[in-house]
Amino acid sequence: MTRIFAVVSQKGGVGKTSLVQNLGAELARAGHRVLLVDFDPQSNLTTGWGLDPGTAARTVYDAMSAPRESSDAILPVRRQLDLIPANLDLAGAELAFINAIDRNTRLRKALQPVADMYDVILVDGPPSLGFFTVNALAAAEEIIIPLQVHPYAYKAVDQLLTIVQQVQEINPRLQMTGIALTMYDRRNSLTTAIEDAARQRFGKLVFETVIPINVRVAEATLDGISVGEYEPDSAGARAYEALAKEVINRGA
Amino acid sequence: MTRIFAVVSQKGGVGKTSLVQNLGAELARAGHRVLLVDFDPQSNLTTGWGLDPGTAARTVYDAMSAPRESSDAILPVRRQLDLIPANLDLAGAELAFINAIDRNTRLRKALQPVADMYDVILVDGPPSLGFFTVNALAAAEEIIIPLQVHPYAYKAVDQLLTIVQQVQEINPRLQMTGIALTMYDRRNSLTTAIEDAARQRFGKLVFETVIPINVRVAEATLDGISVGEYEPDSAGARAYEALAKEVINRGA
Ligand SMILES: Nc1ncnc2c1ncn2[C@@H]1O[C@H](COP(=O)(O)OP(=O)(O)OP(=O)(O)O)[C@@H](O)[C@H]1O
Ligand SMILES: Nc1ncnc2c1ncn2[C@@H]1O[C@H](COP(=O)(O)OP(=O)(O)OP(=O)(O)O)[C@@H](O)[C@H]1O
Ligand SMILES: [Mg+2]
Ligand SMILES: [Mg+2]
Repeated sequence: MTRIFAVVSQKGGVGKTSLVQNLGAELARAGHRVLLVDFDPQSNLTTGWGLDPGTAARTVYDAMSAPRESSDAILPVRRQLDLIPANLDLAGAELAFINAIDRNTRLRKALQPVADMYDVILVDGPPSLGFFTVNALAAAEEIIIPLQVHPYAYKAVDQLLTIVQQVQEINPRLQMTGIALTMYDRRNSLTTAIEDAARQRFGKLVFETVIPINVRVAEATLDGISVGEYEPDSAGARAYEALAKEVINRGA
Repeated sequence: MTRIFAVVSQKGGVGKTSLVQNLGAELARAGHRVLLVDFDPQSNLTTGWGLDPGTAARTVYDAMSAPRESSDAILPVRRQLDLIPANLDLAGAELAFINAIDRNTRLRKALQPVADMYDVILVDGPPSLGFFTVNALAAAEEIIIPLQVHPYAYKAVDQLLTIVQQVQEINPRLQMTGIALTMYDRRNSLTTAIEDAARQRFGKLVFETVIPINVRVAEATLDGISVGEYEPDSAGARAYEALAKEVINRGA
């Protein structure tokens, strides 16, 4: 049974793309067949793998326009790790599908023909609550919310959970898998203040694994590789390896 | 002559809201009459001043709907520092004005009746390139782009400058004032790599002042105050004070 995750938060810069890239890489390394979907017009996930969004022959927008041929948009990036890229044209999708009855389930239709080829699919959402986030949630059955340990990101969670509830009306199987604390810095009191608030409010939903603030994560994107490839012993790489195990165990 | 700035970047989490709040606070402290405009449905700028977006009687959405009464949406937050708040309803503005001929200049019309009351107006944009960013650029005459010293944020600048050029067709007075390096960490090589690339490519457009990574900036938002109020001697507070001087000098 393929597990499809939406990685979402309307708060910008909380680590959505980094989580999709690095969790995806670790899951593939652990032997799972993984598909990543870049669902942000910024196409950071595509450039994070060293690809040029402008040269992608087919993208997630094409897959949404012609869902039955979505496999044409799949690019192999590593062993057992594929990507459906995005480019800036994706920004036009919201208006393009505005009158389509199935506007909110276009991505779901695009993933259906290819889902069986994978054990895990991770969708990287943009920093907004509209069309793209709704489509990502409608296509997924599980949700991971990266939570930067800062006040604005923490405040954003409630609003996001309201949208999740609304999407559950059209996608009843959709469930929260976990909240991942990111940019975690044990030395500062803000981190522990937000962590305490999150664990108190969301309990077991918050993953045990925290993603530390670690410049290697950002540096790796310059080379178009995952942090595990960039520096396997880094705090960032070890955290994503642990998160991969925790995510798999939560589904067992 | 009122200086109206759009503080924009489609990359999430680069420090747009923090810059508007803290630069605004420093400009007011230096004696300028300042208006801040929260133009992001997330309403982080509104909560950054300790206000509850849900209780705002009138918001920037009301001001866009009835531009002649925009002064009704103005809230005083500090001496010589006012705010036009936002709340989540703003997310509906894009569709609400979709067929309005003046959809791209609604914010400009809302600011016109009140501009003369201020020396500086700062508009905080959301992390996207669509309706809100276009409106912010159409309403402004100057642009500040916060540039987090990370690869994704650096890559976003070119795309943003393309949008700026397009908006200059409907707003010929619109000019770039500067690019502010944010989350700057002198100790790591990624910071200097991005700084070198930015100064080489954009030259004098990049402010001399850099905004260091400084947890006090994030902590201050918990208390609903500026970093200058939270800890005047912090690296963050001093940087915003210096940036305020540099912004004023650039307009002299
Ligand atoms: N654990 C980490 N430590 C240090 N830097 C990180 C970490 N995770 C991500 N980053 C960096 O922080 C920035 C924001 O992360 P990222 O782009 O993944 O967030 P996002 O939520 O996808 O942003 P957006 O809202 O723009 O899509 C990036 O430059 C990234 O390289
Ligand atoms: N110089 C800094 N040092 C440390 N933290 C900072 C700094 N500037 C901003 N922050 C924190 O980083 C996070 C991102 O900043 P901010 O919210 O201002 O960015 P933004 O570009 O407005 O984000 P969005 O794209 O979601 O609107 C916030 O939690 C903020 O408190
Ligand atoms: Mg992203
Ligand atoms: Mg903001």
